[in-house]
Amino acid sequence: VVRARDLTKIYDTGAVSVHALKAVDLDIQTGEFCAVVGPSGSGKSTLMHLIGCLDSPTSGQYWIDGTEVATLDDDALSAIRNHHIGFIFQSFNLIAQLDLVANVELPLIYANQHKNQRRHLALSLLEKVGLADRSHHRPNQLSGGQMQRVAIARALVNDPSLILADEPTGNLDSKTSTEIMELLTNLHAEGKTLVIVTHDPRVAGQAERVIHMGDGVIQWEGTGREY
Amino acid sequence: VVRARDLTKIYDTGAVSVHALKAVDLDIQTGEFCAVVGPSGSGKSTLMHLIGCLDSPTSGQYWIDGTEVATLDDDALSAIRNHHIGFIFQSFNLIAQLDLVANVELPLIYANQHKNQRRHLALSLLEKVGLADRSHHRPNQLSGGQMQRVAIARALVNDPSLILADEPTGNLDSKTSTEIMELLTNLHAEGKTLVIVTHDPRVAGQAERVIHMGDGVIQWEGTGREY
Ligand SMILES: Nc1ncnc2c1ncn2[C@@H]1O[C@H](COP(=O)(O)OP(=O)(O)OP(=O)(O)O)[C@@H](O)[C@H]1O
Ligand SMILES: Nc1ncnc2c1ncn2[C@@H]1O[C@H](COP(=O)(O)OP(=O)(O)OP(=O)(O)O)[C@@H](O)[C@H]1O
Ligand SMILES: [Mg+2]
Ligand SMILES: [Mg+2]
Repeated sequence: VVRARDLTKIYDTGAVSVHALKAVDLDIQTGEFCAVVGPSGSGKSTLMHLIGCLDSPTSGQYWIDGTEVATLDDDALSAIRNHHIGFIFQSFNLIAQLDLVANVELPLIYANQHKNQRRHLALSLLEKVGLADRSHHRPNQLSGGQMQRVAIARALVNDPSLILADEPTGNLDSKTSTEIMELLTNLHAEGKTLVIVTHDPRVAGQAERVIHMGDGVIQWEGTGREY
Repeated sequence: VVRARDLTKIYDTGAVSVHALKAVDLDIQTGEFCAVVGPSGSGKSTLMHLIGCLDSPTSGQYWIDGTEVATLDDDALSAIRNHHIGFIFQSFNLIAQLDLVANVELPLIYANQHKNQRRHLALSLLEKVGLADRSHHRPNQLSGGQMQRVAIARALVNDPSLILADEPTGNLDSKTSTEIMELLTNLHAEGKTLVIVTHDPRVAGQAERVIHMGDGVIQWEGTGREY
């Protein structure tokens, strides 16, 4: 699914350059379950944004499903994001002016899905994450963990083949974390490719493969059995 | 420090009322270290906001340092917040248009602190949380865990006697979590009162007292030794 060679990302912010990724090579096969761990600031979210085609690398090459991403125009990139990739952001990225149903159905609008079917799918996912009774609320009327669950529902609504989850359980209590991880591991069992950034050893412990990042590089790889 | 009787909070949002807190009684003594745990949506952040005078209860009574909060005018409330309470928000609440130093020094501006001293204090706290080299960056140029650390620095800059921390380690890796917890427990050892909402058993395990919330009430209390 994902093939990256020499991915580098430098944020150039005036006086200080931040070298967030340093010539990273990464291969992720279809159907794999990877966790990505590492210290705060080590480049995990940056890597996830590049894999998810939400940002461009400063240099390096990246292929998704055999196509080099640099050769794709904006429409083709949007199509990949909206049809194939579900992204659970670390900061949720919910839209404050929309209610929960509208937030969850948003990827389907971009995919030109029919309105009734969009709403039905969005509501069924809100039910799966335990928030159907709040569907007409807005994000600022929710707790931290509740917002996270809406973000998860939205990431899954377009039935993506690649799920990128950046700290999906960080704001959740143990029981809700377990429920969300069951949801995600069931999707992996159905054949989805799953990449999860996590600080939680219990989550990393469920992955087949664990990528350890530090200071903008992949320092070493292990397996979930180490947890 | 804190005395609450029958604290109730109902969010009335059109068709649905959310009963976030249900007649909660709570006493916290000066110098105490409490953790607050419980499922997502159980009322922890709501309780913290009421304790920190950031919101008003629907009903109930609340005294801080012996003064009933309902009798205080806005200036007196602001004085308490700015001089005595440090708040680490679950969502950081950093100001996007300000750089990190300006974010951290903000409580001191409200306290009419002299500019040079403000900046010196802000910079020394940014150093304590490992971000002095990024002081002129803005929040959107930081990782999730880095934003959290700035929020912690800001909460501590006015040397508050009561520290309310809502999930201070949720976005942090294990090593940085340990460093932040050492910082906070050292402050407790100096006599500060510390109330931490957490989903992390390692953090709850360090508290003397652990308050278990569920469905808008305090269900039971325990101690950190259970962890
Ligand atoms: N938009 C940006 N502009 C400038 N620097 C940035 C930007 N985004 C991230 N950075 C910097 O790049 C580095 C890597 O950030 P990244 O968000 O990838 O870290 P992370 O591993 O996800 O950390 P965390 O565990 O705290 O979420 C950090 O030093 C961060 O401050
Ligand atoms: N501004 C608001 N308007 C309406 N409802 C709200 C508002 N803030 C919180 N709520 C609701 O009140 C209940 C308690 O929320 P609160 O944020 O206190 O929970 P929490 O225990 O902090 O949860 P989490 O662990 O997810 O952060 C939730 O059902 C939440 O949706
Ligand atoms: Mg991150
Ligand atoms: Mg909360």
